Amino acid sequence: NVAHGLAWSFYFGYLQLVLPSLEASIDSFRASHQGSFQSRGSQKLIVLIPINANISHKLEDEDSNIKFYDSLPNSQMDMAGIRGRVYKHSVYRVQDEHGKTHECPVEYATPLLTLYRMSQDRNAGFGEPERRQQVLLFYRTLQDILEQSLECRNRYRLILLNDEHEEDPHFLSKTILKH
Amino acid sequence: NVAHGLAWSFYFGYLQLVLPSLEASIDSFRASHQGSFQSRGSQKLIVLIPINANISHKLEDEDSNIKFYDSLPNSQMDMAGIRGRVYKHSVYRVQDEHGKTHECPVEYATPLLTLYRMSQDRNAGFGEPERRQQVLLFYRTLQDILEQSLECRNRYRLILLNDEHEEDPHFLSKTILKH
Ligand SMILES: Nc1nc(=O)c2ncn([C@@H]3O[C@@H]4COP(=O)(O)O[C@H]5[C@@H](O)[C@H](n6cnc7c(N)ncnc76)O[C@@H]5COP(=O)(O)O[C@@H]3[C@@H]4O)c2[nH]1
Repeated sequence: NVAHGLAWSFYFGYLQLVLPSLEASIDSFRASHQGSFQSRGSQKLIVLIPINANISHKLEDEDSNIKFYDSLPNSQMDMAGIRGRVYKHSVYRVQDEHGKTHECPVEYATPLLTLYRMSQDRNAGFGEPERRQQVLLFYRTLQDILEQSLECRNRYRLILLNDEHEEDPHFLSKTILKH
Repeated sequence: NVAHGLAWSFYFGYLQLVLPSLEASIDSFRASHQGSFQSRGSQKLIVLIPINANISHKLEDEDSNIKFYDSLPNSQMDMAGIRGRVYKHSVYRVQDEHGKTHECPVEYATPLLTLYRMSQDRNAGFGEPERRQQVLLFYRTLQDILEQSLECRNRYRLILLNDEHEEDPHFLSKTILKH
């Protein structure tokens, strides 16, 4: 089951490495962005999981109430022979229905890109009908892993995005802010 | 089968993105490292696949004939909401048995870290006995994918490392140079 392995990969290869230092990273970001930093915002990493695995590379393309603000300070670590591999998060300003902005580190769950591409490739072994099931399996497996993880607890928010509201141009910003 | 999905992920999420621009990256590296750059070296990305999935984070720790030289120029791309995600490779100077050095971009196949960690975690669903089989499946699946890929052809070398020569302190450098 592809989704099962991808959830573990997302944990061992990323979330377990970056979440423990996220709060310190956000504090340092606020210190260096004084004056512009809103006190409203998220201390947790928001991870978007669209049920159709159709991830965008730029959140602004999805909702005009979302604007890229800046990147959190980079972390670098020696990883599997790559000296100083860079891990970074993007902080977005998300505008609510009253016009107030909130600063949030948000990103899509990148492994979904693999699920999407595999469903399009005849050689990869599964098609579009199974893809939705695989996304749900990815989400549930990741939830279970993270709930068991002491070092990641309370440092993230997983948001499963269904595809029923795609006609609402502000569906994404409203969903992010609801959490 | 976890290894099958990890091989596809390594392709769609990494090799397919970085291999097409590797040659240009190496040319630019040589131009900026004139005088120190040896003409002996590899134009291909060397990817190490140890059969026991036991990957090291620093190649120098494995063999004193291997020294980190420098990183290739970073590539940055907007990826799944991360603005300017950084992808980079490390170039190593590998000394042969005549004392001559060769410059090679080398790294371990990062997904093996996930296989290794999963085999150590009671909740992940497979143990050490299956791990070797999973590494072989990863290697074979990756070989098949890359052979079919027009944009990656001839830009990489996969090296399956068996664990029978671990008492030879220069096994890794010799193996890299044999390829
Ligand atoms: N050597 C190497 N250098 C890289 O820059 C790199 N980037 C990805 N990969 C490997 O390719 C495959 C596909 O990557 P994807 O991004 O879909 O999944 C990634 C991604 O969802 C997340 N992740 C890892 N690093 C980052 C990062 N810097 N930013 C955001 N997400 C990341 O965690 C998953 C597992 O990462 P790795 O376990 O390091 O191995 C990956 C994976 O096997 C890399 N391998």
